[in-house]
Amino acid sequence: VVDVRGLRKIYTLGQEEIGALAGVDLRIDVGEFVAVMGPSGSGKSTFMQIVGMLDSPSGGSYHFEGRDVSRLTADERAAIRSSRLGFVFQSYNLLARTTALENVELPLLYATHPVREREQIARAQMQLLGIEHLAKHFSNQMSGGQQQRVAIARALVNGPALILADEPTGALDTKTSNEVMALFGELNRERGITILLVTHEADIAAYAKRIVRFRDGLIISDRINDQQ
Amino acid sequence: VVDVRGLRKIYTLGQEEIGALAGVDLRIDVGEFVAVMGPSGSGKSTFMQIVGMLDSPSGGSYHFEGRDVSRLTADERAAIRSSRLGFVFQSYNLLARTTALENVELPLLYATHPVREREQIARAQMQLLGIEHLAKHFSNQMSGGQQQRVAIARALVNGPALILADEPTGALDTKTSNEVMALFGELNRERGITILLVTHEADIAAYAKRIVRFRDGLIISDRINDQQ
Ligand SMILES: Nc1ncnc2c1ncn2[C@@H]1O[C@H](COP(=O)(O)OP(=O)(O)OP(=O)(O)O)[C@@H](O)[C@H]1O
Ligand SMILES: Nc1ncnc2c1ncn2[C@@H]1O[C@H](COP(=O)(O)OP(=O)(O)OP(=O)(O)O)[C@@H](O)[C@H]1O
Ligand SMILES: [Mg+2]
Ligand SMILES: [Mg+2]
Repeated sequence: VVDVRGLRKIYTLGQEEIGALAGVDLRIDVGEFVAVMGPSGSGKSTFMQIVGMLDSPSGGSYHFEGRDVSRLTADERAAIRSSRLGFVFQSYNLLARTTALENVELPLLYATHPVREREQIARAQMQLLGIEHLAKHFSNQMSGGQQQRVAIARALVNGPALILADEPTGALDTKTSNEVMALFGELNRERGITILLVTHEADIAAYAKRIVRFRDGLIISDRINDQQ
Repeated sequence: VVDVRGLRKIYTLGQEEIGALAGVDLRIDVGEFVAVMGPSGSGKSTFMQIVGMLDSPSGGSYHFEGRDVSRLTADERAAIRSSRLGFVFQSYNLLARTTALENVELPLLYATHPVREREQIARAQMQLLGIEHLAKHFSNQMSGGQQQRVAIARALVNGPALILADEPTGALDTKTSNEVMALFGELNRERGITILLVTHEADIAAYAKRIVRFRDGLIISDRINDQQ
């Protein structure tokens, strides 16, 4: 699904150059469940944004489902993002002044569902995450963990082939975190959905089958998770 | 320092009334280190915002350092917030298009420091949190955990009497989390600063001397932490 070679990302800040990724090699096959860990500032979110085609690398190559992403048009990348990928942002990125339900329905607008069906699909997804009662709340009328679950529901609602989740349980209590991870585990096991998930909590990473560790913009270890 | 009785908070949402706090009683004395835990949506942030005088309750009473907060003027509350309180928001609340250094310096603007001294104080605080090298980065040019540490530095820079930290380690890796908690522990032990800290991670709560648990807008347990 994902194959990156020598991936580099440099941010320029005035005179300074910040090397966020210094040459990352990683291959993820269909149906894998990979946890990404590493210190704050080590390049995890930068890596996720490039894999999610929300940003482009400064160097190296990235093939998604065998296609060289750098040769895709902006429209082709947008089409892949809306139909094949589900992205849970570290900062949730919900639309302000928009209800929870409208946020979850957003990815369905790209597909061809009638309005009633769209609302049903979105509500069913919210129910799986215990937030259906918040459907009419606006984003700023919910707690941190409730907003995070809206962001997760939005990422899952389209039945993506690849889920990219950046710290999806950061604001959730232990019980709710375990419910979300059980849902991810089920999507991976029963529907073969590929999952790439950033976390800094070891008990969340324990749900994954493989753990990749970043440090200073490089992958320093990549191991099968034998804790399962 | 903090004494609340029968504290209630109701949010009105169209026709609906959301009871976020249903009658909270809590007393915190000078020099205590209290962790607040509880499920997502149980009222923790709502409680912290009222204690931090960023919002007012719907019912009940709140005395800060012996003074009835409901009888204070808006100016008096703002003066207390800028000189006696340090608030770490769950969503960081950094000013956009403002550098990390300017964000940390913000509380110092209310006091009477010359410009050079202000920058020195802010940089020293950032150094304690391992983020001084990010001084000239804008808020949206940093990782999640780096933004969170800017929010922590901003809350501490004025030497507050009471620190209110809402999930201050949510985006930090284990090593960085422990460094932040060690800093809080030192401020509490050596300078007698009172700390009220929300977390959903048991190993973060373990640094506190007392653990208060919320559920559905009420405190359901309040115990000395004998794990220390
Ligand atoms: N502005 C608002 N308008 C309406 N309801 C709100 C508002 N802010 C919070 N709520 C509701 O009040 C309840 C308590 O929210 P609060 O943010 O205090 O929870 P929390 O314990 O901090 O949760 P989390 O651990 O997810 O951050 C939630 O059910 C939430 O939906
Ligand atoms: N837009 C940007 N401009 C400049 N530098 C940036 C930008 N975004 C990120 N950086 C820098 O790139 C490095 C990697 O950031 P990234 O967000 O990928 O880290 P991370 O591993 O996700 O960290 P965290 O665990 O704190 O979320 C950091 O040092 C950060 O300061
Ligand atoms: Mg990140
Ligand atoms: Mg909260």
